[in-house]
Amino acid sequence: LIRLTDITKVYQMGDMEVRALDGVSMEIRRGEYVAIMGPSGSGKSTMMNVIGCLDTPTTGTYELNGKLASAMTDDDLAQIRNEEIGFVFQTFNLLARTTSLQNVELPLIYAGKTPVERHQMALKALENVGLGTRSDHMPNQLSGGQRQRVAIARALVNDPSILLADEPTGALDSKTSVEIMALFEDLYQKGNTIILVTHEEDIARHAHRIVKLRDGKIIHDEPNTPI
Amino acid sequence: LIRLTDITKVYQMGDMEVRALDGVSMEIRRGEYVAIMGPSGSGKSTMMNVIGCLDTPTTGTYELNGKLASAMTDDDLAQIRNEEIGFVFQTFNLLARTTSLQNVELPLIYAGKTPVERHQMALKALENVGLGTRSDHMPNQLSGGQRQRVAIARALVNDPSILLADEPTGALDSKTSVEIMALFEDLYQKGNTIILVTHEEDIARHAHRIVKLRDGKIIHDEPNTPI
Ligand SMILES: Nc1ncnc2c1ncn2[C@@H]1O[C@H](COP(=O)(O)OP(=O)(O)OP(=O)(O)O)[C@@H](O)[C@H]1O
Ligand SMILES: Nc1ncnc2c1ncn2[C@@H]1O[C@H](COP(=O)(O)OP(=O)(O)OP(=O)(O)O)[C@@H](O)[C@H]1O
Ligand SMILES: [Mg+2]
Ligand SMILES: [Mg+2]
Repeated sequence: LIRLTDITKVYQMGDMEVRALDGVSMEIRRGEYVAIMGPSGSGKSTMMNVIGCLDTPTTGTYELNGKLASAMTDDDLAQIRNEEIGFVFQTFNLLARTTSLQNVELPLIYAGKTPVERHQMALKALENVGLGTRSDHMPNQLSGGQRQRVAIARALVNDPSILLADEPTGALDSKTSVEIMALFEDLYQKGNTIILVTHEEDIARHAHRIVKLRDGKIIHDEPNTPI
Repeated sequence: LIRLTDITKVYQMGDMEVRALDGVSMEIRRGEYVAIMGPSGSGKSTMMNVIGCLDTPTTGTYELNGKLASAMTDDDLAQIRNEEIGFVFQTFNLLARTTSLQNVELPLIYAGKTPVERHQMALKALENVGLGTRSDHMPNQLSGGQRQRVAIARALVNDPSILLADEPTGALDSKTSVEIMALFEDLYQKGNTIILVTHEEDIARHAHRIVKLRDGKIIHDEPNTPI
């Protein structure tokens, strides 16, 4: 499903070079549940952006569903992103002057759902994250953790076959986090693939495989018995 | 030092009313170390914004240093904010097209430091959070946790007498979090006041008093023996 081979991502800034990813190779098969951990700045978000076709590596190859990402057109990439991938961004990336409901409906517009279907599916997704009563509120009328939950609802609304979640519980208290992890578990049980970045041990423990990054390299990649 | 008496903060949105703070009374003396906890949406950031003079309550009184915040002019409030308070925002609030160093220097401009002093103090604050080599990089060239650390450096650069930190370790791995908590401990040991919002138990345990919010009310306010 996902195969990274010798991936590097290098930023050149003046006379300083930052190797965000410094030679990473990894395979993830369909239906796996992987947690990516590592210190701040170790390359987790960069790796998620490469996997989610939002960023291109400096060197190395990335194959998604057997096709080289580098050989795909922008249209191909956009189509895979819209049809297969649900992304929870570390910075949420909600549209500002747009209600929670409209933010969550966005992936459904690409999926060609009717307005009635979109409204029902988006409302259900918001109810699943405990925000059914806030559907017509804008992001700036919501708390930090509420905005994060809208971003999660948007990523899950279309039952993606690959969920990429970058620190999805960073702004949530433990009880709300448990509710979110239960939603991810439902998606996983349906045979979908979950790739989760987290710095919280007890969130990582839900995964069946733990990958640790340090300074842009994989220093650990082992199966995990989930809690 | 800080006295909240029957504080409410109510948002009226159409026919729906959200009581972000629903009658809160609390006193914090100089030199205390308080952790504020509670579920997502329970009113933690709203309380911090009232304490930090960034938001006015709907009803109730807020006294800071014996003066009614409601009776202060905008200039008085700005002066207290610049001279006494260091704020780590939940959303970091860094200036986008500005380097890390310039972001951290900002409070020192208000404090009337010379350019040479500002440069030295800001660089030292960045080194304290492990980002000395990234001083001329912009926020969009940094990872999520690196941006959070720039926001922490900016809040600490002028040794504030009151530190208001809203989820300061939300984007940080545990090792980096320990380093940040050590910086807060240094500030506390110098006799300053620390008020910290967190949803992480092991961060809250550094405080000497734990306050828990639920639905805009204080449901717990007890001393804590710090780790
Ligand atoms: N500008 C606003 N307009 C309307 N409602 C608001 C506004 N700001 C906050 N609220 C609401 O007030 C309540 C408290 O918000 P607050 O940001 O204080 O919560 P919080 O405890 O910090 O949550 P989190 O842990 O998710 O950051 C929430 O239900 C939120 O939606
Ligand atoms: N646009 C950019 N320009 C320059 N450097 C960048 C850029 N984006 C990321 N980096 C650098 O690449 C490294 C890896 O960044 P990345 O965002 O992947 O880290 P991370 O593991 O997600 O960190 P965090 O846990 O703090 O979110 C960091 O040192 C970061 O500063
Ligand atoms: Mg990141
Ligand atoms: Mg908050």
